[in-house]
Amino acid sequence: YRQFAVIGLGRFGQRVATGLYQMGAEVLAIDSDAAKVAAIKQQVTAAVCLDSAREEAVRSLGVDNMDAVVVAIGRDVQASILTTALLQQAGCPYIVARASNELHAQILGMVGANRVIYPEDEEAKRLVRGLASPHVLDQVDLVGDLELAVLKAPRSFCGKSLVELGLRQKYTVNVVAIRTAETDTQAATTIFPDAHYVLQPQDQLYVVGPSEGLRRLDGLD
Amino acid sequence: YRQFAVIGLGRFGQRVATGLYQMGAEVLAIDSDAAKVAAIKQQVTAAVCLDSAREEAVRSLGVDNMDAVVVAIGRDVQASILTTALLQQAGCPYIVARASNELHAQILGMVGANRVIYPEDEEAKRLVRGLASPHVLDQVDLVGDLELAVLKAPRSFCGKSLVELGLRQKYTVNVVAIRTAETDTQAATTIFPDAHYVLQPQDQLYVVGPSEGLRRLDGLD
Ligand SMILES: Nc1ncnc2c1ncn2[C@@H]1O[C@H](COP(=O)(O)OP(=O)(O)OP(=O)(O)O)[C@@H](O)[C@H]1O
Ligand SMILES: Nc1ncnc2c1ncn2[C@@H]1O[C@H](COP(=O)(O)OP(=O)(O)OP(=O)(O)O)[C@@H](O)[C@H]1O
Repeated sequence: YRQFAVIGLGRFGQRVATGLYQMGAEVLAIDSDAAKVAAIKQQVTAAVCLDSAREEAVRSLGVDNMDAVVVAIGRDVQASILTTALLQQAGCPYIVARASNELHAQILGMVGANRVIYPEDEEAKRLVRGLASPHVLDQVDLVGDLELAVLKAPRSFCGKSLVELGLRQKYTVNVVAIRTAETDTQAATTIFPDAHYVLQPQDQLYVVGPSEGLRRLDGLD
Repeated sequence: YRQFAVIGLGRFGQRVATGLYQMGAEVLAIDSDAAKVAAIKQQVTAAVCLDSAREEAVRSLGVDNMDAVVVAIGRDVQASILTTALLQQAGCPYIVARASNELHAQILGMVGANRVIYPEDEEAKRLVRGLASPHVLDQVDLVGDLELAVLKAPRSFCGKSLVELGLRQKYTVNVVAIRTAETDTQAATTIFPDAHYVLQPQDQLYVVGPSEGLRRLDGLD
């Protein structure tokens, strides 16, 4: 059994608490607002009303026996930082903290957060990449300079095979999957293409590579 | 030149507006709070203070000439729904609207949103998948019913090559990149593995495939 606590039950915290519980974990949900605690009680293992920025409140939780604690307090930056620092002092093995801006994220890392999450920032980046270029349907950062992008097959690629296009050599990218379009006779399917696959006009390409190679691919028509 | 308007300059809206502008697009930023409009003026093409839930305000924007409008109003569900409906009536070609819960998302789809985004929900899901299963380090839903997951190599996989493991056939997943662990003599590196790569105990696998194949992979030890 994995045991978690989630502190701060706004939109983000609520979904994390109920999501973990539905995956079979034990979840203690915490908020200083009694109404939020009452609203979630049926959907988690237990729910408690307390102010997590007070030392004796955090000590009473026994966080050293948990797998991880998520600090989902957003707007109240001071409460989020104090809570994270107190959790570290109380011996919490793994702290995930939510940030509302760059500076907040840096401070959380300094006071003991093992992982910092920025929900608005991550999702804004994905939307911006998808809107700014007509070919990019989705895009996520992987690790280091690697990205995964989902692209509409550029018109100039259609009718050619992957080996003919030489994407690895020309753009240092790897086509890792292709989603074919739905037609009257066939449903959309996912394929892991081999070098001789010939691109069709409606194909969606799942491509992995360094940002610079993907940018050059974006620009094609 | 792509032209966008972003209505609602909270954490999410601000990042979308400035992000699009930095990608070279023309961006009109809008909020009913004059302080938010003043704060963003230098980072976008233009910024305007108005109440987007009023019909004559939306008509004055000329949204039919834009590529897309993003409605980033969060907590005020009524203003978000009214704004989306007014944009559709004014002939906006593409509307991206942000939802705060399930019901809100459904209504936005009914009144004209072409795409509905749920920043807190998407990021909460990613975090829950990463925390609930000890093998999954990260996990994102991609457009087109595929997922990207970052997994610790299951113990039973170590010492075997990718072709021996037959992941494509058995789980319909593709290992798109591997992050090797840092050792005393070598830094962590990211590689595009070929079929004969032999998995090491600390390897992190970046895997793409339909959800069902990934779930089965999660469960291995
Ligand atoms: N010291 C504290 N102790 C416990 N709970 C707290 C504390 N401070 C704030 N909270 C709770 O954290 C929750 C979320 O915080 P807040 O409203 O700051 O974030 P938010 O970014 O607006 O939330 P979201 O975007 O997830 O809806 C609120 O329910 C609030 O009551
Ligand atoms: N009718 C309206 N016209 C223009 N702007 C509006 C309107 N209603 C709300 N806004 C603005 O939308 C912005 C974001 O809205 P809100 O505070 O509801 O969302 P939020 O979910 O808390 O934001 P975030 O999580 O992105 O910080 C606010 O700056 C608010 O002033």
